[in-house]
Amino acid sequence: RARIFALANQKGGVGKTTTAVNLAAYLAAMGRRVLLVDADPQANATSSLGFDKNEVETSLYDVLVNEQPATEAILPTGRPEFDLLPSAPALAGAEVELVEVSDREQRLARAIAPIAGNYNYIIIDLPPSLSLLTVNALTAADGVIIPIQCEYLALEGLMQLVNTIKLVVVNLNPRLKISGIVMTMYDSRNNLAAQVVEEVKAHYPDETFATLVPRNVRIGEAPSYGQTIREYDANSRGAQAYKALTEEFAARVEGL
Amino acid sequence: RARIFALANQKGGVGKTTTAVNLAAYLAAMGRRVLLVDADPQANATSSLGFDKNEVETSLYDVLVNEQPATEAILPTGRPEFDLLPSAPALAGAEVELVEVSDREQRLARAIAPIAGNYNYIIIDLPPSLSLLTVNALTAADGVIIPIQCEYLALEGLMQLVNTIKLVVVNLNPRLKISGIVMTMYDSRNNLAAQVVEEVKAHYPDETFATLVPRNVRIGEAPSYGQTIREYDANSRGAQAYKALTEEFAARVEGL
Ligand SMILES: Nc1ncnc2c1ncn2[C@@H]1O[C@H](COP(=O)(O)OP(=O)(O)OP(=O)(O)O)[C@@H](O)[C@H]1O
Ligand SMILES: Nc1ncnc2c1ncn2[C@@H]1O[C@H](COP(=O)(O)OP(=O)(O)OP(=O)(O)O)[C@@H](O)[C@H]1O
Ligand SMILES: [Mg+2]
Ligand SMILES: [Mg+2]
Repeated sequence: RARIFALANQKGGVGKTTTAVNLAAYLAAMGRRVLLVDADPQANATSSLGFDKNEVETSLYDVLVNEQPATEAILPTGRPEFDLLPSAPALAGAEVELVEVSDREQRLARAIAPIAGNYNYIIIDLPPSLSLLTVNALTAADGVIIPIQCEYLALEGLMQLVNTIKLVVVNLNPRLKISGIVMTMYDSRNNLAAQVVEEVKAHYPDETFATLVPRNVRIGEAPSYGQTIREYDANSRGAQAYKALTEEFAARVEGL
Repeated sequence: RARIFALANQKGGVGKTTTAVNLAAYLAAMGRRVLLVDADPQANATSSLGFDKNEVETSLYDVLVNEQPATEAILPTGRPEFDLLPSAPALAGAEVELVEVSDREQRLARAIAPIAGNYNYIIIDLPPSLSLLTVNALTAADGVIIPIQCEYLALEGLMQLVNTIKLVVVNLNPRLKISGIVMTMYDSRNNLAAQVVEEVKAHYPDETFATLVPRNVRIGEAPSYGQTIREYDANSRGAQAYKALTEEFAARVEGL
């Protein structure tokens, strides 16, 4: 059965999509079977892998709202061991369309259950909000990976996110844990960045990954070619960091 | 009567809050009377000005959901000509609480109308989504200012945002215009950044401001001291850029 992880943080632009895509890519490169679920209406994970979100026929929207089986939406990415359940702009409507539905928080968990056996890892990318899509993912997941940008404003929202996770644990998913905190866009010339890292490590010493992901221009360039950082520039500092992060993550999860 | 502008972009981390706070600060420094409305449950604009979002007594939540008068929530910021209508974490619940309410899109416009006469400018910061809070601001506003990060993924969502603005114009607010597009976090060493700027200028030549806001560490540091960039480091490249941007914006709006 797959281990399911959600990338969550309501602060925008902290590296949720970048971490979801590249973690999934390196896990697949390590031979794990991986499904990336794009639960963000912006569909950035879908386009980062080279797909056109406006041409996607069956997306997570159909799976959640029309209860189509996940297998009908899942696409091979052309990369070994690596599939995608794509998003599309229609997903922005799911929130309102599911308001009246009694099992609205469990839709994703239900959709994933029949296919969980086909994968070792399911990675879920999320929008920058604590809305229904995020609660769906937290209800379906075993663990939450929290990317935090090494900036002051990114620190502000962490408490709110942790409180939301606690509510989900109590009301919807008792097995949910914080699987890891990833410090992203670390810039060693910026003395605030080091302070933010210290602050997060002080509060969450066990969760915070040792690997820091540096700010690296190549990471921002890769999605414009529809490539993962591993494909675009495997020797870049960004690629090396995501490779090390993935190894640290897999060791933690698989108890290696 | 105040001119009302909303900072909108559903892509996260593109500089909405940073632009809202610093544009408001420089407009006030130019002698304009300014109200900054924080319509983001993250309350980053509120904390960037030195307020503790968890200590705010009356926030935008009370104004929108409990229909308290805006005057009861508005706080002086201690800076001449510059007031704040603060946010608080409770605002995250406004979305769901207003679902059944018939005039839910007009709540902000109604709340602002009685106090618009006290200001020259009202600047509204928004969360990274196209949800009810954003639609409220677009319904109340004369214009939208769209910050765009000079990164590939930031370009992806522009069409969706423009389409949402068009829907608001047709259904809720015929006077709404795109008042300007601000290119933020421009890094001249990043060749993709220049391409993104060219692409945006090609599609929106009249809207795109000539002033580029560079990536500048001092901008990220200022909010951790509860200061605007003008207060924190007026001679920094970031401060100079926001000063120039504000002059360009005021000239455009006031027809100087
Ligand atoms: N380590 C890094 N170095 C440089 N650029 C990065 C890095 N990580 C992410 N980026 C870039 O920063 C921007 C924000 O990252 P990303 O889109 O992954 O964040 P997000 O949290 O998914 O955003 P959103 O909240 O909108 O979903 C993107 O343009 C991305 O390419
Ligand atoms: N020009 C700049 N140079 C350097 N850092 C910047 C710049 N503009 C913004 N930042 C920093 O980048 C981060 C994102 O900016 P900001 O929070 O203003 O974006 P936002 O669009 O309001 O995010 P959200 O989508 O979460 O509301 C913040 O930590 C901010 O301090
Ligand atoms: Mg994302
Ligand atoms: Mg913001």
